[in-house]
Amino acid sequence: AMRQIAVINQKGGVGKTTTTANLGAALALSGRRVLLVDLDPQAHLTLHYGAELVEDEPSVYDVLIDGRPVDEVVRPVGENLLLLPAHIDLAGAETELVSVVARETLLRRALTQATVAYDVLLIDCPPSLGVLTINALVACSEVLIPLQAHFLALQGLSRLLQTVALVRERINPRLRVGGIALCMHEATTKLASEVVDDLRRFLESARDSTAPWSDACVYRTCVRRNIKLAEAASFGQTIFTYAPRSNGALDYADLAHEVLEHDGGG
Amino acid sequence: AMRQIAVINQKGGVGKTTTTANLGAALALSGRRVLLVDLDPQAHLTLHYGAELVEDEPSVYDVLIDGRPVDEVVRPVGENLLLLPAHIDLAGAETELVSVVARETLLRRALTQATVAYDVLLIDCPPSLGVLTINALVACSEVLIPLQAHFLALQGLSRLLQTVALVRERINPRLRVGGIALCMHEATTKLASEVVDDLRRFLESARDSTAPWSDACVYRTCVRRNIKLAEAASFGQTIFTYAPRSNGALDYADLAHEVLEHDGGG
Ligand SMILES: Nc1ncnc2c1ncn2[C@@H]1O[C@H](COP(=O)(O)OP(=O)(O)OP(=O)(O)O)[C@@H](O)[C@H]1O
Ligand SMILES: Nc1ncnc2c1ncn2[C@@H]1O[C@H](COP(=O)(O)OP(=O)(O)OP(=O)(O)O)[C@@H](O)[C@H]1O
Ligand SMILES: [Mg+2]
Ligand SMILES: [Mg+2]
Repeated sequence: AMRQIAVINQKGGVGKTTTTANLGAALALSGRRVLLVDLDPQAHLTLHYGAELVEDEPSVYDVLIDGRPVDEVVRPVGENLLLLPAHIDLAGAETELVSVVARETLLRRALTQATVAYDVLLIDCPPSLGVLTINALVACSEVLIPLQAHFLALQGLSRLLQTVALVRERINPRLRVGGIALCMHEATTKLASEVVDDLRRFLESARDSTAPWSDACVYRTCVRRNIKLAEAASFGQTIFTYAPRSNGALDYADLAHEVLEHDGGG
Repeated sequence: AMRQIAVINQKGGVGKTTTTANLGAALALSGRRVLLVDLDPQAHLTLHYGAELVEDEPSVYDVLIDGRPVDEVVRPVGENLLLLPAHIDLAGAETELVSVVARETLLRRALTQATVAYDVLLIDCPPSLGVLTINALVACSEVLIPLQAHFLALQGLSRLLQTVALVRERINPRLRVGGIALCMHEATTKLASEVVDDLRRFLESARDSTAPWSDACVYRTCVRRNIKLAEAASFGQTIFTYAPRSNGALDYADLAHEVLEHDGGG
C-alpha cells in the first residue's frame, strides 16, 4: 500500500529535515520509489540534497499558489528518489493564502493530479502549525513525529496531537499518527530516559481510545546524536553517501525497516 | 545606556530560548534590571521559568491584540527579573494582524508606554521571520543571533541579515546586529571550526560597510553543549539555580560579561 507520511513537529531543530532526507534515502535504497516534498520556506531539505534553486526554477510555491503541475516541478535526486523542491518565496504563503477557498487542500489536490509514481511520500514541514503544515496533514494518511528527548521538545506534543485530531475530524478522516522517532538521542542522560518513559506511558494510555494516536508507537530505533549527520548535510549528501558505515547510516536504515513493518493503517 | 536586544534566528532549535532565559538570569545576577519578553507562541521562555499561564491570565497576546498595558501583564520571575509571558493563542497573531495598520510597531508602542524600569530588554522570538519577529526588530536597537555551528544553521543567516537591513531602512534606523553567539558548541568537530571561520571571515569583510552588521562580532564565549542546560528547563529553573558550577552556568556568565562590554551602539 502507498504510504503518505507528514514529518511534523512545531518545535524547532528536532531533526525533521535530517529524518526526511535520510529516511527517504534509506527507503529508496530498499527499493521503494520515494517522493520527497520540501514544505519549509527555509528549503533545508532541498539544500540537504544540494538542489538549491536558481531564480526562475519552479518550486512547491508555484504548485500551491499558481497551480503549476507537480509533474513539471519534481526533479530526480537519486535512484528511486524524487524531490519537489522549496524556495524562499514560500515564506509568504501563510499570508498569501489567508483568503483562498479550501487553502488547506491545495497540496492534496496537486498531488492527486500528479502522474509521478511513488510508493512512499515524505513531506518535510516547517517548525510551525500554520497553513503549510496543515496542507501536509491533509495530503497525508500518516504522521511521523521526530522528537528530541528534551523537556521543551516534549511540551508541544499535546498541541501537535490536538491539531492532528482537528484535521482528522474536519478534513482528512484517514489521518493517524504512525509513530514518534527519537532523534539526536543521548540515551545515557537521565533526561532522555525520563522523557521516553513519559512518552511510552502516554501512548499506552491512549491504546483503547479512538484518538488518531491510539495505535502509534515510539519507534524502537533511536537516531543517536552523531556529527556525521550534520556534516553530510553540509556536503549536500545523504548519510548513506557521506558516511555509509556511521551510526547515522545504521540508525536511519533501522528506522526505515521499522517504519515499513509498522504499516498500521494498512 | 539601556539595551534592547532581540534574540533571533529563524532556524529552529539553535538555542534562542535557552540563551534568553540564561543570559537574562546572568545579567540580573550582575545587578542589571532585566525585562524578558516571550514572543514565541510555544511559550517556551515562559515554561523555562515555570510560569505557565492558566486560562484567563493575560499575556503578550493581549498586549499586542487588545492594547492591554505591559505594566498589568509583566510578572516577577526572580530578583531583578521581570517576564512578559506568552500564551498559545499568540499563534493566531500572524493572520489576525494581517490588515492591522502599522502592525509591525505594536510591541514598540506598548513598551514605550510601559512604566516598568529596566536596564536590559531581551525578547525571545519564534523560529520564523514573520510579524512577531518583525515586532521585536522594530522594538529593539540590537540583535543577538544564537547559532549552532552546523551547515543548515548557517544557511539562513544571510536572509536573517537581509530582514534586519530592511527593518532598519524602513522602520527602525537605530537597529544593528550586536553579535552572534555560538550555542550547543562542539569545538572539537571539524564542521564547527569551518563554520566559525566562515562566520568570522564574513563579518570581517563587512567591517568598512554601512551594513547593520558592520560592527558585529562572533562572541568569544561559546556556549558548550551541556545536558544540564536542557535539564534546567525541565525543572523550570535557570542554569544558575539548577547547576551553578556547570559549564552552562560558566558560559552564560561569560557571555553576559561580553555582551555588557560590547555595547557597540552605545
Ligand atoms: N542525530 C543527529 N546527530 C547530530 N546532529 C543532528 C542529528 N540530527 C540532526 N542534526 C543536526 O541538528 C540540526 C537540527 O536538525 P534539523 O535541521 O534536521 O531539524 P529540524 O527539525 O528540521 O529543524 P527546523 O525546525 O529548523 O526545520 C541540524 O544542524 C542537523 O544537521
Ligand atoms: N548548550 C546546550 N547544550 C545542550 N542542550 C541545549 C543547549 N542549548 C539548548 N539546548 C537544548 O536544545 C534544545 C533547543 O534549544 P532551544 O529550545 O533553546 O532552541 P530555540 O532556538 O529556542 O528553539 P525554537 O526554534 O523551537 O524556538 C532544547 O531542548 C534545549 O534544552
Ligand atoms: Mg527542518
Ligand atoms: Mg525557542
